[in-house]
Amino acid sequence: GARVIALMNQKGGVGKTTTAVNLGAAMARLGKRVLLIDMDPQGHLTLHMGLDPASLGHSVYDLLIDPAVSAGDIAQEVGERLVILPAETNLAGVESELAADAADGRAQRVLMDKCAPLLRGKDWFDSVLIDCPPSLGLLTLNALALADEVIVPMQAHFLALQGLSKLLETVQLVKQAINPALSVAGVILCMHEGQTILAKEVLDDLSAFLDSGRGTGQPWSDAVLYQPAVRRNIKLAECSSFGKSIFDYAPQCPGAQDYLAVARAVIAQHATS
Amino acid sequence: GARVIALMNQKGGVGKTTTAVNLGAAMARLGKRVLLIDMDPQGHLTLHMGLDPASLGHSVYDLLIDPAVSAGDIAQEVGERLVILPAETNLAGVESELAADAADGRAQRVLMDKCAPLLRGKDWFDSVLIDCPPSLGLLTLNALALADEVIVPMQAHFLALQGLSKLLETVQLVKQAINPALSVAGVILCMHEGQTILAKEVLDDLSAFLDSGRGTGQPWSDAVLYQPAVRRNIKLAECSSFGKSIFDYAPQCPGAQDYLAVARAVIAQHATS
Ligand SMILES: Nc1ncnc2c1ncn2[C@@H]1O[C@H](COP(=O)(O)OP(=O)(O)OP(=O)(O)O)[C@@H](O)[C@H]1O
Ligand SMILES: Nc1ncnc2c1ncn2[C@@H]1O[C@H](COP(=O)(O)OP(=O)(O)OP(=O)(O)O)[C@@H](O)[C@H]1O
Ligand SMILES: [Mg+2]
Ligand SMILES: [Mg+2]
Repeated sequence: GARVIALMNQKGGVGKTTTAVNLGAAMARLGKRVLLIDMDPQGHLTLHMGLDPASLGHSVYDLLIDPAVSAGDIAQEVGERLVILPAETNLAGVESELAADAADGRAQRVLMDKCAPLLRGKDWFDSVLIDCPPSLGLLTLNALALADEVIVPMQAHFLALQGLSKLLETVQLVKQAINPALSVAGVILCMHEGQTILAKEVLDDLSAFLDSGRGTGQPWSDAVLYQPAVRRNIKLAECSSFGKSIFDYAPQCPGAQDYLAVARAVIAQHATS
Repeated sequence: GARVIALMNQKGGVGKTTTAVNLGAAMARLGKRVLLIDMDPQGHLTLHMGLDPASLGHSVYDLLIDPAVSAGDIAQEVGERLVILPAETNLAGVESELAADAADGRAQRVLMDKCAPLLRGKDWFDSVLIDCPPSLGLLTLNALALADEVIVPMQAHFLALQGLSKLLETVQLVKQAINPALSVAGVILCMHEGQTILAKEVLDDLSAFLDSGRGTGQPWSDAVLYQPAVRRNIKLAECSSFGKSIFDYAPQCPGAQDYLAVARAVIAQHATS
């Protein structure tokens, strides 16, 4: 079946959406059939893939709230081997509308249940990438319930490093309560400025932390630091305004090279596990 | 009374916390008595001011949940003319714990009610800056209920511009339902890379949008684009790891100059309104 990956980090602006778009597009270029799921009420993944969140008809909100709406109803093709379940800003309402079902764990499983017909026993997709909002609320928990793995997009800054332990605590809780298969596959460094002292220091801290977890049996004990880091490159910020991935906008730029190399590393890791 | 400003933007990583710390510290250097309020469960404002969120005893969570805890109980001095109401990660629990009271508007007013003894009829503070999380949920709504004005930290990127209409819609709703005094004072450009085409294009869009609102009587019709923009400067990212403002870390760097100039502009705007 498909490999389901949640791109999560409660720290804002670290490259979650940019990674969903460009890692997804790179994997599609490398022959994988990719499903993207936008679980962020900002709808930035949807926007970045060239769709208009305001004119979708049905979207992930309907999938989660309306039993009659299936994943197939809202799926849209946005490129060769690239399909999306798009989001609108109304998705923000899900947190309160499902809150009543949160106590017994039903609210956290809605995405998992609704995506089963698209994924379980089917051979339509090789990889699923879920873009999460900058929080650890119900939308992110739904993504973790469905996911096999977590990849953490991260900026090598002090504040971004601080949230890692809370993030991993949340993964551990979901693994124990809802999804025993869940593990942390690795960290992708985004907007990387490798020449700065700050980046070197944060990188040292991060590597030491990941190494200390080896062999401890925790959900992140096999997590890797994907190589290469994705360098800061203004074309990665520009391509979102054209509704295109970096490969359709500037396929030769450093940003495209970096995401293609990271995609190869993510695919290779799976092949050997 | 004190001028209460909410620093809000649901887009993640645009400079909300960095602005709360350094605009606050600059205003204090210019003689203002400043209260900082951390309404983000990440606790980054608290961390950036050198406190350890894990060892606070009482924090904003207790202020919002426990009727016996007052704002004075949790206030801590973090510099000359600089006091903070600090946050811990448990603040994330407030969204669900107060959800039952959200329908009748009581859940949105808790911060306002609890801060009244510190602000109303007292002359302890000249300015209050509230750091908001990257969402439009209950914590941000509480900040808007207490605030007189909103300042929007923003990066001149496409995705960051997209959320502005939803942000302003939320301000309008709070103004109509809870806080008639609320208005948008302006936008501070953060991490600015003025030489890029993307920044110039976004800036043009933003200026045209603000100009089109002049004289329309909407909450943002008097909003300004504060000058200067705060330039991208790695020292602004470094100082957070030392628990210091830019003025205590690198007072001569461009980041310090920019935030001092922005603080003068924010203070001058108030003097003439
Ligand atoms: N490698 C890069 N180089 C330059 N700009 C980048 C890079 N990666 C992302 N960006 C830009 O930085 C900003 C933040 O990235 P993005 O929106 O993907 O982060 P996010 O984690 O999804 O944010 P949020 O928490 O709001 O969902 C965006 O404007 C994006 O275009
Ligand atoms: N002018 C600047 N130059 C360089 N780095 C900056 C600048 N302003 C902020 N940063 C860094 O960029 C990152 C994002 O800034 P910050 O955390 O203040 O944004 P935020 O809007 O508060 O994020 P969140 O949405 O997660 O609360 C931080 O690592 C910060 O240190
Ligand atoms: Mg995003
Ligand atoms: Mg912040």
